[in-house]
Amino acid sequence: MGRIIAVSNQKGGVGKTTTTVNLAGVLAKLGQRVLVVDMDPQANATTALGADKYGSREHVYHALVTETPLGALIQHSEIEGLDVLPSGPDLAGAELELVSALARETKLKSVLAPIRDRYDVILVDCPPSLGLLTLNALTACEGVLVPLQCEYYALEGISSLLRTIDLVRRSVNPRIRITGVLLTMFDRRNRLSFQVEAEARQHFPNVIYETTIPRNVKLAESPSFGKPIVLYDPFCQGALAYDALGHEVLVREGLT
Amino acid sequence: MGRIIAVSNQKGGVGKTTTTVNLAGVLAKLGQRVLVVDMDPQANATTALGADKYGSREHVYHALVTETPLGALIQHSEIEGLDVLPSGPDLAGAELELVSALARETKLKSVLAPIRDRYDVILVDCPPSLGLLTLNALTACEGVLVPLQCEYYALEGISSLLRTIDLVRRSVNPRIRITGVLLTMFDRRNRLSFQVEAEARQHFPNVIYETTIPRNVKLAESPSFGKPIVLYDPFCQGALAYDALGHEVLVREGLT
Ligand SMILES: Nc1ncnc2c1ncn2[C@@H]1O[C@H](COP(=O)(O)OP(=O)(O)OP(=O)(O)O)[C@@H](O)[C@H]1O
Ligand SMILES: Nc1ncnc2c1ncn2[C@@H]1O[C@H](COP(=O)(O)OP(=O)(O)OP(=O)(O)O)[C@@H](O)[C@H]1O
Ligand SMILES: [Mg+2]
Ligand SMILES: [Mg+2]
Repeated sequence: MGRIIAVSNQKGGVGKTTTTVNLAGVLAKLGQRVLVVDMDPQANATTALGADKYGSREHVYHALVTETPLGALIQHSEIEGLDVLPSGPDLAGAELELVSALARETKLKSVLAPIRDRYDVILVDCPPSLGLLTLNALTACEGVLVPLQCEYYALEGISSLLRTIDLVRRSVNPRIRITGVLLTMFDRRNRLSFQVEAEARQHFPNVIYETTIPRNVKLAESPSFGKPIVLYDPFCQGALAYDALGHEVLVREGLT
Repeated sequence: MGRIIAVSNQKGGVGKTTTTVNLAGVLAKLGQRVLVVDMDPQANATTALGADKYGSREHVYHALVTETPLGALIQHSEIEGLDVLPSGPDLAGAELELVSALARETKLKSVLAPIRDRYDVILVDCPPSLGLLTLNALTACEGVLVPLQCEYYALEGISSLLRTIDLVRRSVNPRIRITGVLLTMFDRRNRLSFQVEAEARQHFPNVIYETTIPRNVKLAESPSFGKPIVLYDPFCQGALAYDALGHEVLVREGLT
């Protein structure tokens, strides 16, 4: 049964998509069968994996709202063992369309159930909000990976995310837990990064990953080539950090 | 009548809040009477202006949903002539609560109508989504200022924002226009910034501001002191850039 991990933080631009795509690339290279589910209408993860978002193809919206079987929607990436359930612009409409649907929070969970056995890890990239699309990901998953940008606003937003996870645990998903908090865009030249790191390690003593992701321009360049960092520039600082994260996630999740 | 400008882009972390708060600081220093409306449940603009978001005080949610008069909600900032209508965590609930309300897109417009004469400029900081909170801001405003981060994903998201503005123009707000596109976090050391700039100037030949905001760590530090950059470090690169933007906005909007 594939482990489902939601990558979520309602603060914008903290590295959710960059983490989802590059962690997926590393895990696939380490032999795991990986599916990336893009639950963000911006479809950035879809682009970063070179999947087609503008074409006539259907995407995750059609699985959630019109119940198209996944087989017709899942695309292969350039990496052996890494597939993607792409997003598209229609997904923005799903937030409002699902509001009055029955069991609206559990749509993604039931959509993924029939294919979970085909993957070892399913990573769900969430939009920067705590609306129905993110609630669907939090209901379907076992764990939440929280990217935390090393900047001031990032710490402020954590308490509302933890409150939402708590609400989800008490209502629709009793087994949800935080798999880990990942410090992203860490800049050694800037004391703000060290301050945020110290405060975060105090707030989350046992859940912060040992691996920290440095600010590295190659990570910002690789999406324009539709390739995860492990293909675009496998020996840059960013790639080495995501490689270390991949090993840490495997151990923590007992996937080896 | 105060000019209402929404600062919006559904891509996360592109500098919406940083632009709202620092442009407001500059315009107030130049003698304009300014109100910042924080329509983001994260309440980052509220924090950056030193307003109280954790206390028992009511905030914009109470104006929108329980129709509390604004007089009781608006707080003064440390800068003479700059007020703030703060946000708070309850605002996240407003998205779902407003869904079935009558004239749900025009709530903010009617809330602001009675106080528009007291201000020259009203800046509305939007969350990273195109849901009901942003739609309220796009319905209430005359213009939209679009911060565009100089990174690859930023250009991708622009087309869905323009599509939404078009829909708003044809339905609830015929006078909406783009007041300007602002290039943010421009990093001279990184060729990606120059590529995004060239492409953006091609897409929006007449609407891009002359002023570009450089990446400058002081802009990321000032929110932790609850002060806009014009108070925290008025002569750093970031402050000089927002000062130039303030002058450009005054001229473009004919406010001088
Ligand atoms: N470690 C890093 N070093 C340099 N740039 C990075 C790093 N991580 C992410 N970026 C860049 O920062 C921007 C924000 O990252 P990303 O889009 O992954 O965040 P996000 O949380 O998914 O954003 P959103 O909230 O819009 O979904 C992107 O342009 C990305 O390329
Ligand atoms: N020019 C800049 N130089 C350096 N850091 C910046 C700059 N502009 C913004 N930042 C920092 O980048 C982060 C993102 O900026 P900000 O929060 O203003 O974006 P936003 O679009 O409002 O995000 P959200 O989508 O979450 O509302 C913040 O930590 C901010 O302090
Ligand atoms: Mg993303
Ligand atoms: Mg913001």
